[in-house]
Amino acid sequence: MNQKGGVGKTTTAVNLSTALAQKGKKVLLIDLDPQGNATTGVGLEKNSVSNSYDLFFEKVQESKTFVENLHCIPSSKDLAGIAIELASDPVKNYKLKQSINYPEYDYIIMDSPPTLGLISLNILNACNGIIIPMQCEFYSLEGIAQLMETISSVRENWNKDIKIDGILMTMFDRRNMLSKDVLNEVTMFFKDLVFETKIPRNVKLAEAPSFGKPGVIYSPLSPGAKAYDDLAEEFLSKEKLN
Amino acid sequence: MNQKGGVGKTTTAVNLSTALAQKGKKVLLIDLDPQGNATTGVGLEKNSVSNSYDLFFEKVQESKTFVENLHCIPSSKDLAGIAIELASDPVKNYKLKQSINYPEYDYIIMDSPPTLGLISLNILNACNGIIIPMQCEFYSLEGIAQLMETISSVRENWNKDIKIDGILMTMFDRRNMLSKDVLNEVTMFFKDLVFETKIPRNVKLAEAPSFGKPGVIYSPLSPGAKAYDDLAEEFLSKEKLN
Ligand SMILES: Nc1ncnc2c1ncn2[C@@H]1O[C@H](COP(=O)(O)OP(=O)(O)OP(=O)(O)O)[C@@H](O)[C@H]1O
Ligand SMILES: Nc1ncnc2c1ncn2[C@@H]1O[C@H](COP(=O)(O)OP(=O)(O)OP(=O)(O)O)[C@@H](O)[C@H]1O
Ligand SMILES: [Mg+2]
Ligand SMILES: [Mg+2]
Repeated sequence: MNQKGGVGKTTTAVNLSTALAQKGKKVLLIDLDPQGNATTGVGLEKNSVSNSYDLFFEKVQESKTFVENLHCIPSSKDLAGIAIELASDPVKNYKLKQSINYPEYDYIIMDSPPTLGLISLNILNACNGIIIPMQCEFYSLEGIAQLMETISSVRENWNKDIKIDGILMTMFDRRNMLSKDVLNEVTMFFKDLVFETKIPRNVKLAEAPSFGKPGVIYSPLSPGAKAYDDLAEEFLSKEKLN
Repeated sequence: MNQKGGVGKTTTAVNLSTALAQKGKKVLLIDLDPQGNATTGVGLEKNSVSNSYDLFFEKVQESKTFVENLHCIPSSKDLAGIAIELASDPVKNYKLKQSINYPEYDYIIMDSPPTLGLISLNILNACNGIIIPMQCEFYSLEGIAQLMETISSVRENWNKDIKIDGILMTMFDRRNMLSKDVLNEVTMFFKDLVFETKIPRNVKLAEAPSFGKPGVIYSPLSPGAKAYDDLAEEFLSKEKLN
C-alpha cells in the first residue's frame, strides 16, 4: 500500500504472489484497484462475473490463473463508485473483513489503489500485514509520514493486529545519486523495517504486463525477476521469525 | 489529469506553469492532491493558512512563489477527507467552480490526485481544458479508456465547454522498445490529440523537487527542462489556433 502513485504496488503484488506460488505456497491475489492492472498482470479479464466489487457484499468465487497455486479475484470498474455507494453504511469500513474468509490459502495479497480512501481503509481493517513499496525518488518520501499516521490510527481504533511487514525500495537505479540518497534516508529513518532486498529498475518488469504475465515468468533470469524471488525468500524467512 | 499513478501529472503541472510564467504569462498553480507534491515542487509549505481545501468553501488568497508571474494555492492534507465531508452536499460537484474566480491570470493549472473521485470531478467541472500525461508504459494504456469515458460524461451532463488540450507522452526512453511501442499505439489511436512534444525520462526532473525548484529552473539546459519549454510553446500556439 502507498497513496503515492506509480511506486510499484501492482508490480510487487503480482510478482511477489507469483514467486510465493512458485515456492509451493497457495496464494490468493485480490485486485482492489479499479484500474485493474494486477488482473491484467496475471493474464485475467477485468469486470468478470465474480470480482472484487462483489467482495464488498459477499464472499465470491476465486478465478484460477495460468500460474499453479495462484488464484485471483479480479478487479471491476464498479469499484470506482464504492465509496459513494457505501457512504451511509454503518459498517462500511469492515465490508472486506466480513467477506474475506479463505482459510485454504497460505497467503492473501491485496493490491490497493493510489489513495487512502474507503477501499484502502477496508484493506487495512482486513489484513494483518502491510508491504509499503517506495520508489527511490523524492516525491515518494513526502507521503510516507501520512501513510504511517493512517496505519497507526487504524491499529488504535480498528485493527490492533496490523503490522508493517516492511518497506520495499523499488526502481532502484545504482547509477544515479538521487536513488542512493533516498535509499540512505529511508534506511536511516526506518532501519530494519526496510527489506534487505531492493528491486532494481528493470524494463523486463514493465514489459511483462503487455504479455499478460508476471515478470518472474516472462523473464525469470532478469535482475527484476531475481529480486522478486529474493523478496519472496526474505518475506518467508521474516514470517518464520515472528 | 490521469487516474494512473506516477505518470508525471505533478511534474507536468509544475514545469508547464513555470515555463509559461517565464514567457510572461500570469499563472496560478492550484495543488489539489492531498500529497502536496506540486506545493513542494515550487518551494512552498503544505497546510498553510489559505490552501486548496479551503477553496472548496470560499475563494482564497493565493501565495507568491519565488518564480515571477507564478502564484500558487498550496495543498492541505485535509483534502483527503473532502469526499466524505461533502457526501450530502447537493452541489458537491461544483464547489471549485463556484470559488475559482481569478480573472487576473492568463492560465490556471490544477494538479489532480491519482483517482477519479470527488476532487477530480470538481476539477473537470471547473476547467475548460485537460492535459493527460501518459507514461510510455503498458499499464498506462489501460486507464485511458476509462478516463475518456469520464470526460465525455462530464461534458454531456455538467460542463459542455470541457475539451482535451492534448495527451502528453512522458518518461519516453528512446532506448527501449516498450516506450516506442506504447508511443506508436497512442499516436495511432489518438492522432493529433497527442502533443508533438514528448518528455524524455531525465533524472534532473526527478532531482529538482528535492531542492524545492521546478526542473526548468533547477537544470534549464537538461533535456527534460527543454522539453517542458517546448511544450509551453506548443501549448501557446495550439491556444492561438482555437
Ligand atoms: N522495478 C521496476 N523497473 C521498471 N519498471 C517498473 C518497475 N516496477 C514497476 N515498473 C513500471 O512502472 C510503472 C508503475 O508501476 P506500478 O503500476 O506497479 O505502480 P503502482 O504503484 O501500482 O501504480 P498505481 O499507483 O497507478 O497503482 C508500471 O508501468 C510498471 O510496469
Ligand atoms: N520525465 C521524467 N523523467 C524522470 N523522472 C520523472 C519524469 N517525470 C516525472 N518523474 C519522476 O517520476 C515520479 C512520478 O512523477 P509525478 O510524481 O510527477 O507523477 P504523478 O502522476 O503526479 O504521480 P501521482 O499519481 O502520485 O500524483 C516522480 O518521482 C518524478 O520526479
Ligand atoms: Mg497499481
Ligand atoms: Mg502527483
